Amino acid sequence: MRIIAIAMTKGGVGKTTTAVNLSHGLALRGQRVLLVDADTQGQCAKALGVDKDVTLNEVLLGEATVLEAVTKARQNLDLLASDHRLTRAALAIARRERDGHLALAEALAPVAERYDTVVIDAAPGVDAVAVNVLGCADEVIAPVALTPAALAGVLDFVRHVERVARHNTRLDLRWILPTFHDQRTRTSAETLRQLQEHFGAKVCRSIRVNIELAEAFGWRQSIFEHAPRSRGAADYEAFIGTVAEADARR
Amino acid sequence: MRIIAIAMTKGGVGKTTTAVNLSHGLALRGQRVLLVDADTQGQCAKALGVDKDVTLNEVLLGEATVLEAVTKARQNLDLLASDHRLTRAALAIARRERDGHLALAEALAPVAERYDTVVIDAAPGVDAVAVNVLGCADEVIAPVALTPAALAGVLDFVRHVERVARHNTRLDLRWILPTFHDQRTRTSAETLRQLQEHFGAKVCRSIRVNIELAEAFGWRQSIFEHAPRSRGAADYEAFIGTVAEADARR
Ligand SMILES: Nc1ncnc2c1ncn2[C@@H]1O[C@H](COP(=O)(O)OP(=O)(O)OP(=O)(O)O)[C@@H](O)[C@H]1O
Ligand SMILES: Nc1ncnc2c1ncn2[C@@H]1O[C@H](COP(=O)(O)OP(=O)(O)OP(=O)(O)O)[C@@H](O)[C@H]1O
Ligand SMILES: [Mg+2]
Ligand SMILES: [Mg+2]
Repeated sequence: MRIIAIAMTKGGVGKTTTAVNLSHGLALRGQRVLLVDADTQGQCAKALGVDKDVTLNEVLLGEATVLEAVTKARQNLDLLASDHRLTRAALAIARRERDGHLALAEALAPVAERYDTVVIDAAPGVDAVAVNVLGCADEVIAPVALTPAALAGVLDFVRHVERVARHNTRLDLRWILPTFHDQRTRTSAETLRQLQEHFGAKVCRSIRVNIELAEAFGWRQSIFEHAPRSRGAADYEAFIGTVAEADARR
Repeated sequence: MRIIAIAMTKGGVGKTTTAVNLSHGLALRGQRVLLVDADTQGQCAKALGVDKDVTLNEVLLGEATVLEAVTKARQNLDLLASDHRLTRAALAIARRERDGHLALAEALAPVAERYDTVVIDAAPGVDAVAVNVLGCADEVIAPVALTPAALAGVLDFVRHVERVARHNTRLDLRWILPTFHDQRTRTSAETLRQLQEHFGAKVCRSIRVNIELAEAFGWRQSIFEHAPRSRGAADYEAFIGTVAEADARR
């Protein structure tokens, strides 16, 4: 079971959009996928039009198992949802004296044979749940919106990943995914250039601005359902190819 | 001293852009303004090109006073900066048994005569610092990006504000500020219509998409310095007029 965290401290950079479309894309290719929503905003369930009463909060508090909490979202795609209750688990973990950072890893262990890939949609910022997310992941995909403000936070995020990597030695910041590439402005191209200068081959081909990616959420669909011939679908399809191929080579 | 929180759980909706430009705009009008960065990302200092070693973290931990932590950012504008250290204060407050939510209010009390307006740039999400921010504010300005995903989180945020309002009885969700209004798509217009249906007169005139707002950050300037004749400057100027006028009528 390969665990991929979609994470970045900056808000609104396409973490959820990437997590939802990556998960569904891999499921469409035949992988058995679990999408874990690790954000109090509970956007994954809304993005896929799914309802679930038992959430990650109950799992992290030990009140439910992952199997009791997951729900089928699509063919080959299960969802472990969250909602505002997740702040309770965050508080409980923060108040633990030690090993709070292992809660998610321990919760996922029993389903290692059930899924090929776990994709975790992280919340913006850094808190006890965020540390848990990085603490159980094999790889991180870091979406970076192509703006100066988003770029400004990337090195802090890299240091945050390195700190967690000291006790999760498998953790690898594998891909930088440039998002919101606006071909009408020089700002996107200039920010992309700086990312490539710093991260080289880790930088994927960017996801272009495409209103259909935003609209898909309103229809409770992935981009592959809402607009399969859109730029957004083409860009995420290419990205999924990169991710799936890397998996095959491991 | 009027305390305004720029807050919204959703990430990347223009909280920092609004906080920085509102602060500088009020300062340009002659108000004595304190901008408080309450986000571990520390974006306010970067947005204004200011450096400061003593941060909100030290103030909330009781290791420094607000006066020791503030630094002059512009004429009439002081900044109380943050950086990644803020997670320590968040953890300390979360671990307190009670009254942790009053830390910021108590810290700001001594400077009540020094500033006309305090603008607080909140982090995305909900944590102990976020509760402190709402716990000391008189009013909230809630930026809402005009996309389905951003709209989806607004009612949860309203409930979060109502919860804090039970112990901070001055707290008022005063303005909904629609942001990223893209006039080329129907999505913006449709989302705006839904906001107006729900929040009526609280909904301000929207801030349009304008790349100069994103670029200003890269130049470490407010929009009034970077591009005073841009749409971004015009839209924020109109917004500041609304906010300042409301202040005059109190
Ligand atoms: N390439 C794109 N083009 C246009 N809109 C996009 C694109 N990618 C994402 N969006 C939209 O931009 C908004 C922010 O994206 P998203 O919610 O995925 O970011 P996030 O990093 O998960 O945010 P948060 O920090 O709040 O969790 C959403 O409305 C989303 O639908
Ligand atoms: N109207 C606009 N047009 C174009 N770009 C904008 C606009 N408003 C803000 N931006 C840019 O969009 C990005 C997100 O805005 P900003 O950082 O202010 O949001 P935020 O809510 O503070 O994010 P976070 O949740 O990470 O704190 C930034 O790069 C900013 O410069
Ligand atoms: Mg998200
Ligand atoms: Mg911000």
